[in-house]
Amino acid sequence: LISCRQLTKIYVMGKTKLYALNNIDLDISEGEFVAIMGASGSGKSTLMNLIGALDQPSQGHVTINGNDISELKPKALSKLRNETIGFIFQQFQLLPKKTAQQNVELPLMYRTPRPSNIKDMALACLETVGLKDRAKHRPMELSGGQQQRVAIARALAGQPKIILADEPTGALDSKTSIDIMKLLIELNAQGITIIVITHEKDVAAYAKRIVEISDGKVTSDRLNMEA
Amino acid sequence: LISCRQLTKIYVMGKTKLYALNNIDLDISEGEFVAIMGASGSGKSTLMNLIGALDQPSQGHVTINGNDISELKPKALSKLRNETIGFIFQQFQLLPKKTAQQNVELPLMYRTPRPSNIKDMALACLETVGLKDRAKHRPMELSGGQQQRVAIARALAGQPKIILADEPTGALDSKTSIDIMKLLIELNAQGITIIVITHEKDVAAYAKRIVEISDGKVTSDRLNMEA
Ligand SMILES: Nc1ncnc2c1ncn2[C@@H]1O[C@H](COP(=O)(O)OP(=O)(O)OP(=O)(O)O)[C@@H](O)[C@H]1O
Ligand SMILES: Nc1ncnc2c1ncn2[C@@H]1O[C@H](COP(=O)(O)OP(=O)(O)OP(=O)(O)O)[C@@H](O)[C@H]1O
Ligand SMILES: [Mg+2]
Ligand SMILES: [Mg+2]
Repeated sequence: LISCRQLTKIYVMGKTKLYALNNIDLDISEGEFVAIMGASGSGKSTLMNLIGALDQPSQGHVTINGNDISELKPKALSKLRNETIGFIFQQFQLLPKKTAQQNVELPLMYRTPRPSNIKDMALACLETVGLKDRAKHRPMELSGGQQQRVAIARALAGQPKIILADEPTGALDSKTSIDIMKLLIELNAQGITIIVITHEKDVAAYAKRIVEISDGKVTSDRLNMEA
Repeated sequence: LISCRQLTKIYVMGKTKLYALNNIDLDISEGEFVAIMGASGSGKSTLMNLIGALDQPSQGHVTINGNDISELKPKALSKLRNETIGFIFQQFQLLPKKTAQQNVELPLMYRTPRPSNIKDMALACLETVGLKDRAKHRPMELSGGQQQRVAIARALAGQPKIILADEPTGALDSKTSIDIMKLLIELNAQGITIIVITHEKDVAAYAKRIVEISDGKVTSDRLNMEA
């Protein structure tokens, strides 16, 4: 489903070339549940942005569903993302002027054809993450963990085939974290491919496969024996 | 050093009155190391904003160093915060157009008299959190955990008497988290008062006292027996 070949991302700063990702080969099949772990700054979010076609490689290729993302036009790329992938960003990336409900509705507003029951779908997703009574709050009127849960609800609203989650429980207490991970397990059981970036072993424990990244390279890729 | 009495924070939304904090009594003495725990939305960040005089109570009082924050003029409040308190915000609150180094220098720029070696102080703090080679990066050019560490460095730069840390290791891998918690232990040993909001038991384990909050109320306040 997702294939990375010699994937490299270089940031040029003055005279320095910073290799955020350095020659990564990685294949993820449909229905997998993969955890990506690694130190701060090792390249995890960069990898996720490339896998999610939010960014283009400096070298190498990312293929999603047979499409090389560097060969798709912006419109096709946008459509691919909107219909196939649900993102949970490390810093949530909610629209500050919109309510929680409007933020969750957003990906559905761009669908063609537009679903007829967007409001209900959004409220159902907010209820799933325990925030139905916060639907009319704007991000500034929500706690950190509530904002994170709105970001999660937004990722689910479009019923994506692939969920890319960057630290989805980073701001959540243990009980709420467990609820969210169980939700991801349930979605994976329905055939949705899940890729979670996490620092926490407790969170990685829910995945079926664990990939470790260090300084932009894959250093370990194994099945989760404790799953 | 810090005293909360009948501390209440109410948000009015249309016809609803939301009690983010509901009649909190809490005393923290100089030199303490307190962890504040509780579910997402329970009121922890709200409590920290009030303790740090970033916000005013709806009812009740916050006293810092003998000063009731509701009786100080904005200028005096600003000076109190700048000279006494170091903040690490849950969402970092870095200035996007400034470099990491400039962000760390910021609290020092407001000191009167202004220190003569601000650049060196900032670079030293960045080195302490392992980011000396990222000094010229702007927040957008940093990973989530690197941004968090810049926020930590900024809190330390002014050599505050009180550190208020809202999830200071939320975005950090375990090794880096341990480094940061050991740094806080060290600062506490030098007499600095530390208040950490955290969801993680591993992080709370470093504190000498653990206060639990639920629905805006203190539900438990005990010494950490495992410290
Ligand atoms: N400006 C606001 N207007 C309305 N409600 C608010 C506002 N700010 C916060 N709240 C509400 O107050 C409650 C407490 O928020 P707070 O940010 O203190 O929670 P928290 O304990 O820090 O949570 P988390 O662990 O998720 O960060 C939440 O239920 C939130 O929805
Ligand atoms: N726009 C940019 N310009 C320059 N360097 C960048 C840029 N974006 C990221 N980097 C660098 O690339 C490296 C990888 O960043 P990335 O965000 O992928 O790390 P990460 O593994 O997600 O870290 P964390 O766990 O802290 O979130 C970091 O060292 C960062 O400083
Ligand atoms: Mg990251
Ligand atoms: Mg909070």
